[in-house]
Amino acid sequence: MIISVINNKGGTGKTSTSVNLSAAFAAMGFRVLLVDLDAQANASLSLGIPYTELSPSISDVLFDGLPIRSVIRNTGITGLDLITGDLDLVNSDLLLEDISNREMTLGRSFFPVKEDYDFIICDCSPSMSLLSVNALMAADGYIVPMIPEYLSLEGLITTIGTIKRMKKGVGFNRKSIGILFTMVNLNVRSFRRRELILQSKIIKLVREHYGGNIYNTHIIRDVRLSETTSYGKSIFEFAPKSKAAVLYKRLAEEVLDRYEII
Amino acid sequence: MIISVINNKGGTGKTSTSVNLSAAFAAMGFRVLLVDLDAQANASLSLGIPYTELSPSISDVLFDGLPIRSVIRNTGITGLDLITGDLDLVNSDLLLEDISNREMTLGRSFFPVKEDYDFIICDCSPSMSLLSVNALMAADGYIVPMIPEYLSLEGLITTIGTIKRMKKGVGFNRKSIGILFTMVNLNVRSFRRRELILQSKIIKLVREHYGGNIYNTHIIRDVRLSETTSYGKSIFEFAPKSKAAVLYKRLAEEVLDRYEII
Ligand SMILES: Nc1ncnc2c1ncn2[C@@H]1O[C@H](COP(=O)(O)OP(=O)(O)OP(=O)(O)O)[C@@H](O)[C@H]1O
Ligand SMILES: Nc1ncnc2c1ncn2[C@@H]1O[C@H](COP(=O)(O)OP(=O)(O)OP(=O)(O)O)[C@@H](O)[C@H]1O
Ligand SMILES: [Mg+2]
Ligand SMILES: [Mg+2]
Repeated sequence: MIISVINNKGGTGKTSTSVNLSAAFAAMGFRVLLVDLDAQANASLSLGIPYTELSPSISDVLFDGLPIRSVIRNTGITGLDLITGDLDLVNSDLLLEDISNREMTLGRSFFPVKEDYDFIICDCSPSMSLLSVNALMAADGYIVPMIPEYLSLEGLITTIGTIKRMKKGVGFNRKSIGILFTMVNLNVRSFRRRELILQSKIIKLVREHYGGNIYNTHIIRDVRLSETTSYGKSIFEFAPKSKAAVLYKRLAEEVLDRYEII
Repeated sequence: MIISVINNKGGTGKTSTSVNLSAAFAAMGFRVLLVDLDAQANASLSLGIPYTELSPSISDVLFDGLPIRSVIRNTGITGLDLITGDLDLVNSDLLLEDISNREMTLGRSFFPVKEDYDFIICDCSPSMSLLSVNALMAADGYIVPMIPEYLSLEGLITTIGTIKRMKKGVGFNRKSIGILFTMVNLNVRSFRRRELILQSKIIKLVREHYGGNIYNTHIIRDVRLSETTSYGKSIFEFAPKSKAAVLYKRLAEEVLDRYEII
């Protein structure tokens, strides 16, 4: 299946989730392809690809018709392949515009390799650009990571609104959307009441409006998730015993459950 | 002068800085115009504009030639005017593409009102789109907010690289770029050593490479800066005695200093 990790709002943990969820699935024995759809190539950088080696990337497939197989790379992780992003994606609105059925360009590009993978996971950039719409249309499932804060909630509402609007009438299954709370503060003495109060308030609001679409697993704020990106490793390689690793594994199990995958 | 608050990376505190720095200048008696260049309209929402009242916005000026004066709004804050953003900005790459000298469209639109304001502050969206390039070209000064983390550092490097590349030879003054560390953890017992170590490591790296371009003021992580956005107020109205308010006022003074404004 194809899962897009998507939220218009910046810095809500999309890349961290794309990388670590992909690694969790790979560790369980699934075959995973991670596709970096961000011109900033954060997922690629987080997996240790040097800035100078981002080409060839998904841009070459989308804009120059390169066969998708030719841009798939191994990562150091067994079962996890990667297609990088690069700066050419910044022009995707213009370059995709004249293609007929342009919102389906990405989905079409996946056809030759769909059967080679159990999961294709797309890490989206923070905006509802034509490229993000392509990720939306290509996907069977959606993970929407959000920080329990007001502006992140606004991003959630517009993102989910767009998914529903673009996919309705195309056999859309409401269960396909899963909201993931990220950078959640643990209820420990070091966190002042104010943080916990705001967080609970936003989580409660989201539960009232999107009850059936929320993952029980909340990813805690843990500096290891930030550190790991500079080592080019997943959290499972960098800090396998950390709470963060346990939570991303638990999330992977919940995703399998949500999509009824045995 | 025109200042763009810019960073390709998502969620680094651009909007928080745009809003609160603008409010700080207004409180000092300057005339300020805040321009929301984000399709998500976060700055506008943070100042209490309802989602349904974002139009007319900067889109109407850029794409439909509406006179800029007709879209300027008062805010509740004396001395602070606002031009909202709205969802039409998502199409800016396509809509700006055919305009001659298209990177200068925003700058040109400011001409009729430049003399009415001491500061025009542009809140940019997280990507180096044609609209962000417009904000880059229009500006005399740049504030680049970044969280002291690896992916935020990557965003800083590419953002500053783009500013220098696009502006060189146009009488570019290297001092015009100011890096602002945001969401900095205070060295207090509640923060574990790991957070402080990573933070110091990144700050040290930035100092080595961008020594003359860093603001001494660091904006601390303070949940009040998140809370204030849901009340449609600046930090000065919401929590005037908070450390966060003191720091944004101090930043305003440093900005005046950097640009030698009396
Ligand atoms: N649970 C977490 N705890 C601590 N830091 C985290 C966590 N998740 C992500 N981070 C860090 O926070 C920053 C933002 O996260 P990330 O880059 O994954 O978000 P994003 O939504 O992909 O951002 P963008 O909108 O720019 O693509 C990164 O530096 C990342 O390493
Ligand atoms: N110093 C701070 N302490 C705590 N929370 C903060 C701070 N600065 C900003 N925030 C909150 O963190 C989130 C991200 O900040 P903000 O929206 O200002 O970043 P941004 O760079 O404008 O994001 P985007 O890339 O999506 O435009 C927001 O919910 C904001 O209210
Ligand atoms: Mg990302
Ligand atoms: Mg913003």
